[in-house]
Amino acid sequence: VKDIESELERTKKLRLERQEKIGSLKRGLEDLNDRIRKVSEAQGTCPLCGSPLTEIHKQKLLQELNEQLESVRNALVSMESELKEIERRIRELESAKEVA
Amino acid sequence: VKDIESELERTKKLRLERQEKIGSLKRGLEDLNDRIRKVSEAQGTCPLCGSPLTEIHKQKLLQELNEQLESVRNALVSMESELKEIERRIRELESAKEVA
Ligand SMILES: [Zn+2]
Repeated sequence: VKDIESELERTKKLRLERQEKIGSLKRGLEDLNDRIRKVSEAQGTCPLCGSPLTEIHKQKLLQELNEQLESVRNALVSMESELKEIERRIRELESAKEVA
Repeated sequence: VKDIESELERTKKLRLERQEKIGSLKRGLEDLNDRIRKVSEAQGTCPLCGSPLTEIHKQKLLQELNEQLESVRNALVSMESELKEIERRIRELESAKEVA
């Protein structure tokens, strides 16, 4: 029984870590979407610092931002499936504890 | 009684206009605070477009943004006191209607 307890403890800690990581990835996604909107609406100058922003520069920026968005989305998908796995394991351990 | 009704109608419309203006001023305040935070955290390059951002340019930007913040705050204060005035007038008209 002792083994089940300590594994349950460890797995719950893991769940908490994953949930925190998912929260920060979601905030990263919002920030990227906000920047993509601001850059695509920009007319000739940067809306934040006022420097000239040529069409070529603007397109390059949007491409970089969209690539970052893609990688954050992929990281989020894999974190969420890891979390599902961890929650399944926790349910397994909790029912094992009851019959032990 | 007809006069009171039509004045009440007009004043309620005015109240709605003021409430909408206050909402958009508050969104303006949030946007300015967000930009001030981003510019003050910037290290040598603009966080949005990546152009070089000298310390002198950064200070100038922060000064302009803080001036804008000040004028939006003042506009908000005067809008809110106008709204209070309008609400007082609506209460007056509504009690006049009851005794008429
Ligand atoms: Zn910029």
